[in-house]
Amino acid sequence: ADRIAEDIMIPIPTIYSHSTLREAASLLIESSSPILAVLSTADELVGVITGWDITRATATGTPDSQPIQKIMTSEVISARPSDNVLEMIRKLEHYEISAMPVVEKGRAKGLISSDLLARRTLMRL
Amino acid sequence: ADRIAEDIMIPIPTIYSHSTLREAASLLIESSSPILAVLSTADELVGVITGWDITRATATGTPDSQPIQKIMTSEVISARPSDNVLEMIRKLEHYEISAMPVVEKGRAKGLISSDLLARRTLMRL
Ligand SMILES: C[S@@+](CC[C@H](N)C(=O)[O-])C[C@H]1O[C@@H](n2cnc3c(N)ncnc32)[C@H](O)[C@@H]1O
Ligand SMILES: C[S@@+](CC[C@H](N)C(=O)[O-])C[C@H]1O[C@@H](n2cnc3c(N)ncnc32)[C@H](O)[C@@H]1O
Repeated sequence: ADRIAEDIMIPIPTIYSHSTLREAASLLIESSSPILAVLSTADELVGVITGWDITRATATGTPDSQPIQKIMTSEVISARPSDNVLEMIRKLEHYEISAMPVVEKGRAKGLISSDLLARRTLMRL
Repeated sequence: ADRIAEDIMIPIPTIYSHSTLREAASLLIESSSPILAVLSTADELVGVITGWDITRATATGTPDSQPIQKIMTSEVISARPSDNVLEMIRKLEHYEISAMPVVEKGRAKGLISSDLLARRTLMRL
């Protein structure tokens, strides 16, 4: 059944922390993803970045060549592969976010979003 | 009861179409709103703008002094004050958007978002 993160998650696009603001914006648009996993050169998850971060950078006049290390959020809120739908809905609501990576051993395996979870709970209204 | 747009909507921040990309980004961040109503100088609704549009502008290297007329979406998807919860959920899902203005006589009266509607349907999971 589609009850845990591992069964529901979809691929999460990844980007290195030394990449630029403009590269992150391009990847968000091209992938149509709500969130990107930011990786260190050792491929470990070190942050996330969303359209909100791009918008805030634009609001403060950040040059688009700026490395995303300063723009990303490094305190990552994530799910475990075994988390169930209810736990994940509550977590997204508690932190007022709409997506999070599914993480195992410091690696991003996929993403969970409120859209995906709503589909599991509100099916065919 | 909180069954129609007029009862559920929250204030929608507004911005003029001659304003800049940077001003729109600042207003999105300061208001914490998912969407802005873009107005003509006659205060009529002529478009909407969201973090997605800001992100796409950044992805294509648009200067932050650019007027938002070229960046906004002018084909606005909106709700009427009398629309009910189910109609609005279906509309947001159909167009794959997460918010829309509530419009009456060409004027934006407020906004409806999937978060607001989810609260009405999924209350206290
Ligand atoms: C607080 S949210 C508000 C915007 C919107 N409500 C949303 O759902 O994203 C925006 C901020 O949250 C951060 N954020 C989003 N998802 C996150 C996650 N899974 N872990 C940590 N921070 C996250 C973003 O990097 C951004 O700085
Ligand atoms: C297709 S959505 C995809 C991003 C995300 N899924 C979301 O919910 O916004 C992004 C585009 O839709 C547009 N958009 C968002 N809300 C809109 C509305 N109520 N009417 C018209 N266009 C809207 C934005 O201006 C942006 O260009």
